[in-house]
Amino acid sequence: GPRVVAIANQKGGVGKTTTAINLAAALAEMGKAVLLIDLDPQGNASTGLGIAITERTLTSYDLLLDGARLTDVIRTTPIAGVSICPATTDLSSADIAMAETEGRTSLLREALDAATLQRFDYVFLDCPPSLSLLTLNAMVAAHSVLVPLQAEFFALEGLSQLMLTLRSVRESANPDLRIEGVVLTMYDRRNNLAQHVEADARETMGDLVCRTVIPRNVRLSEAPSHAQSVLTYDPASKGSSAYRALAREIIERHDQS
Amino acid sequence: GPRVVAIANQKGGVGKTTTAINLAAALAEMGKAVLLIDLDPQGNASTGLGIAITERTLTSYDLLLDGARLTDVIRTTPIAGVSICPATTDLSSADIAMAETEGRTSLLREALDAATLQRFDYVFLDCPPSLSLLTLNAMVAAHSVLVPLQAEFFALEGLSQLMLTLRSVRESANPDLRIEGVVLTMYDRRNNLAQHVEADARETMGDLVCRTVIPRNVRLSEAPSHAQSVLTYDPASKGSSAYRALAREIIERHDQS
Ligand SMILES: Nc1ncnc2c1ncn2[C@@H]1O[C@H](COP(=O)(O)OP(=O)(O)OP(=O)(O)O)[C@@H](O)[C@H]1O
Ligand SMILES: Nc1ncnc2c1ncn2[C@@H]1O[C@H](COP(=O)(O)OP(=O)(O)OP(=O)(O)O)[C@@H](O)[C@H]1O
Ligand SMILES: [Mg+2]
Ligand SMILES: [Mg+2]
Repeated sequence: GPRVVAIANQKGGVGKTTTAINLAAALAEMGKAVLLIDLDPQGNASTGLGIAITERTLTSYDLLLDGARLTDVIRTTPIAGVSICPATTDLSSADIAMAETEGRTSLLREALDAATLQRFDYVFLDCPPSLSLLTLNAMVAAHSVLVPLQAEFFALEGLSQLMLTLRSVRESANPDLRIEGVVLTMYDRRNNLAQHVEADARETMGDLVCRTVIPRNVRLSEAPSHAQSVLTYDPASKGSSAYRALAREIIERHDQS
Repeated sequence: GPRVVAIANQKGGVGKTTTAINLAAALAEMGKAVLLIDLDPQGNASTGLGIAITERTLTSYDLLLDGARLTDVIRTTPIAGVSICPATTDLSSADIAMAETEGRTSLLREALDAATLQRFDYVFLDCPPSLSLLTLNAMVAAHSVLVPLQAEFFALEGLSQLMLTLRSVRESANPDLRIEGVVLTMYDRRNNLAQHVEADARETMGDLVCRTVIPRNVRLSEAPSHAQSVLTYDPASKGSSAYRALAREIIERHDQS
C-alpha cells in the first residue's frame, strides 16, 4: 500500500499546504500516484487544486464523521496523478463533534480502507495549524510526518512541542510513526535569522532535516490563485526546482526506510 | 473601562502576534496602558514579550478553566505600559475541556472583571489560528475585532468565512461586536499579488481596511528573538513607523466611535 504522510506543524503559515500541493505535483510528474486529503477547515489545498466550493459535495468531514466511503469522497484534480478528498468549512465543527466520539483519534485511520488506497503510491494529509483532534487523527493514521519549518524565530519555538506530541502519539496510538523529515521553507539566504534557524534545526534534528531547502519565491504564492501547482504555473522557477528536488529526496528516503 | 480588541484570523501566520505585541508597544509609547491576553497555546506573544516558560505560573488556561482571578494572572512585561496574561501549551487542551462546559463561549467574558480592568485603556486578545472555542471566547468578550490580513491569495480566501463567524457571534452572543479594522500585513509593494489583494480588500471591505499598511520588514521577525518589540529593537525601522502609525489610527477610530 501507499506511504501515508501527515504534513503537520501547529505554527500557522509555515508552508504546509504549499508543500502538500507542490510536492504531490512533483511526485506525480515522476509518475507516482498521489492522494491528498485536506484536513484543514480553510480548504486551501482544495482551492489550490482548483476544486470549486460547489464541487465539494462529499468531503473529509463526511469521511470522518458521516460514514462516507473513501472511494466516494476521492475525486480527481486538474493535475494528472493527483487526487483529493476536499474540505469545506464544515470541518471546523469536527473537533467538537469528535471530542464526544468513542475512539476519536482513530476515525481517519479506520476510514482509510486499504483496498481503495492500493492504487496510490503516496497519501498526503494536509493538517490545520493546531494540535487539535484533526491533526491527532492525521498522526494516528500516518506512517510518517513531514514538518515544514519556516526559517523564523516563532516557528522554531514550536518545534519541540510538535516533537513531544509525536512522541506521545507514538506511545499511545501509533508505535510506527516516524519523522519523514523537517523541510525548511520560505528560506531567504540573505537573512541572518534564517541562517541561525537552519543551523539550530540541523544541530537539534540532525539528518532529519532535509537537504532540500525551499527558498522564498513569489511564484509559489501566485500559483494557487491560478489553481495550478508551481510546476505548471512557472516550471523554471526556483520554487519548481526546489519541490522537484524535495520529491527526489523523499523517494530516496522512502526507498531506504 | 478599556476597549477590548480581539486580534483574530483563522489563517495561520498572517501577523496576529506580531500586531498584538507591536501595536501594544506603540500604544504604550503614547502613554496608554495595555493588557495583552495570550490565547494561543503556542504562547508566542508571551515569548515575544520576554516571559520565560518558568515564569508562567498562572496562565490564560487558569483564567478560563481553573477559576484563577484576572488580577492574579496579570503580570508586567519588560515594556513599560504593557502587561500580559501569559499562555503555555496547556491551553491546547482548553478547547476539548471547554466543549464539555456550560456557557462555554462566555468563559473569558466572565473572567474579565471590570474592577481589575479599570486601569487599562486597551485589552488585546491574541488568538490562535482557528475558529475554535478559544477564538469564539475572544469574540464574545471583545468590543471589536482587528483582522491582520496577509497580502496573499490563501489569506484573502479566509476573510469571508471570518466575517460569517463574526456575524453569527454578533447574532448569538455579542450584539455590540464591531470590526475595529482590517490591517494589511507583510506587504511588499513590488509584488503584483499584494496589490491585487489590497484592491480586492478595499473593494469588499471599504473603510474597514486601515489606511496604515504594515510592510514586510525583517526587523519585525528579528525583534521577538531579543524579547523586544520592534520599537526598541530598531526604532527607525519601517516596521516601527508602521506600527506607530497604526496606533495613531486606532486611537483616532476609537475616539470617533
Ligand atoms: N516558499 C515560499 N515562498 C513564498 N511564499 C510562500 C512559500 N511557501 C508558502 N508561501 C505562501 O505563504 C503563505 C503561507 O503558506 P501556506 O498557506 O502554504 O502555509 P500553511 O502552513 O499551510 O498555513 P496554515 O497554517 O494557515 O494552514 C501562503 O500565502 C503561501 O502562498
Ligand atoms: N510585517 C512583517 N514583516 C516580516 N515578517 C513578519 C511581519 N509580520 C510578521 N512577521 C513574521 O512572520 C511570521 C508570522 O507572524 P506571526 O507569528 O505574528 O503570525 P500569527 O498570525 O500570529 O501566526 P499564528 O497563526 O501561528 O498565530 C513570524 O515569524 C513573524 O515574525
Ligand atoms: Mg494550510
Ligand atoms: Mg500568533
